[in-house]
Amino acid sequence: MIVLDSVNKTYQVGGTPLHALDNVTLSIETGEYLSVMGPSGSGKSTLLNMIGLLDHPDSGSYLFNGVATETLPEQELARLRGENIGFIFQAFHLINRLTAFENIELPMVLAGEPVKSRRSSVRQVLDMVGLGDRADHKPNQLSGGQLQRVAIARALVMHPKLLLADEPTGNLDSVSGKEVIEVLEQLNREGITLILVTHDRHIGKRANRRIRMVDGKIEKDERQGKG
Amino acid sequence: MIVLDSVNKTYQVGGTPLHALDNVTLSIETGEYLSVMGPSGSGKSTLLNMIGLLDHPDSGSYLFNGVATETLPEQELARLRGENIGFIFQAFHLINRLTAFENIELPMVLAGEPVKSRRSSVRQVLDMVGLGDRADHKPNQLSGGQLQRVAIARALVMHPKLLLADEPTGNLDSVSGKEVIEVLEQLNREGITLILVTHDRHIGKRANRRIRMVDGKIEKDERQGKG
Ligand SMILES: Nc1ncnc2c1ncn2[C@@H]1O[C@H](COP(=O)(O)OP(=O)(O)OP(=O)(O)O)[C@@H](O)[C@H]1O
Ligand SMILES: Nc1ncnc2c1ncn2[C@@H]1O[C@H](COP(=O)(O)OP(=O)(O)OP(=O)(O)O)[C@@H](O)[C@H]1O
Ligand SMILES: [Mg+2]
Ligand SMILES: [Mg+2]
Repeated sequence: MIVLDSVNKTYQVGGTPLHALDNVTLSIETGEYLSVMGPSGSGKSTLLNMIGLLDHPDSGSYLFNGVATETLPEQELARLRGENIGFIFQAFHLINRLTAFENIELPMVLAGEPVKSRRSSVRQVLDMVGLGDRADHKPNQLSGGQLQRVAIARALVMHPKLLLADEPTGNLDSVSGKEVIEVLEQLNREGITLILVTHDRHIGKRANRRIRMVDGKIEKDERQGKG
Repeated sequence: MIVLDSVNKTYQVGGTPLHALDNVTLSIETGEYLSVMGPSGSGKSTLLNMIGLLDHPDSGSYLFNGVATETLPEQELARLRGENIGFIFQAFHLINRLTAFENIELPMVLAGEPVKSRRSSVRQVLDMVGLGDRADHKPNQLSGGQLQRVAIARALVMHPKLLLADEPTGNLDSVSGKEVIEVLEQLNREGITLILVTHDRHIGKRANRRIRMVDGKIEKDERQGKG
């Protein structure tokens, strides 16, 4: 599903070049469950944005479902994203003038889904993340962990084939965090490819395959038997 | 230092009233080290904002260093905050057009500190949080955990007497997170009153006194011996 080959992403701030991604080569099969861990600033979010077609390499290639993505126009990337990818952002990126319900509904509105099916899908994911009684709250009327759960629900509402989760439990107590991970793992068992960036080692080690990043490089890539 | 008596904070969203703080009574001595834990949405940030003079009770009283705060004008609250309180926000609240250096420097600029002492204080806290080589980056050029560390540095730069930390390690790997907690605990040993909201039980249990909130109430308030 995902084939990154010698991907580089370099920033210039002042004098020295900063290698946010340094020669990253990585293949991920459909249906895999992968965790990505590593120190703050090691390139995890940059990697996820690249995989999620929100950013493009400076060099190297990225094949998504066999399609070479580096040369695609933005319109085509947007279509691929909309049809395939759900993204839980580390900073949530919610819309402040919309309620929780409307934020979650937004991808379906943009995809032209009819009102009735939108309503039932949004209700369903709101319940999955325990926010049924917060549907009408706007972001400034929600706690940090509730905002995180709205971001999670929004990523799930269109049943994406690829789910990218950037630290989805950082603002959640251990009970809510566990519930969220169980929801994501259930979706993975149903066939969704799941890539989870986390700082929580208890969560990271639940994945079948674990990647460790340091200074923009993939330092470790281990699989473990299921069970 | 802090005396909350029967403090209530109630929101109305649509029909039903929401008791974000429900009859909270709490006394905190100067120099204490307290953790506040509890489920997402239980009122921890609301409590911290109240203590930090960023919000006021709907009923009940709050004495800060013996001063009745409910009737103070905003100008006076701002002065008390500026002179006494450092706040690490759950959502960071950094200024996007300023660099990390300038964000951290801001409280000192507002307090009229001369340039030379500002520069050395900012350099010092940047090193304490491991961001010496990111000083000139703006928020959109920083990772999630780097943003969190800028927010931490900004709260420390004026050596406040009271430090309020709302989930200061949620975006940090366990190594960076531990370093941050050790910095905060060192400041507490030097006399700073430290109130730490956290979802991480390993961190929460390091405090001498542990508060648990549920549904806007203080459900538990335990002290343990030192050592
Ligand atoms: N302006 C508001 N209007 C309505 N409800 C609000 C408002 N602000 C907060 N709330 C509600 O008050 C409750 C307490 O919020 P608070 O931010 O204190 O929770 P918290 O314990 O910090 O949660 P978390 O661990 O998720 O950060 C939440 O259930 C939230 O939905
Ligand atoms: N636009 C940019 N310009 C310059 N440097 C950047 C930019 N965006 C990111 N960086 C740098 O690239 C590095 C990788 O950032 P990234 O956000 O991928 O880290 P991360 O592993 O997700 O960290 P965290 O665990 O703190 O979220 C960081 O050191 C950051 O300072
Ligand atoms: Mg990140
Ligand atoms: Mg909070």
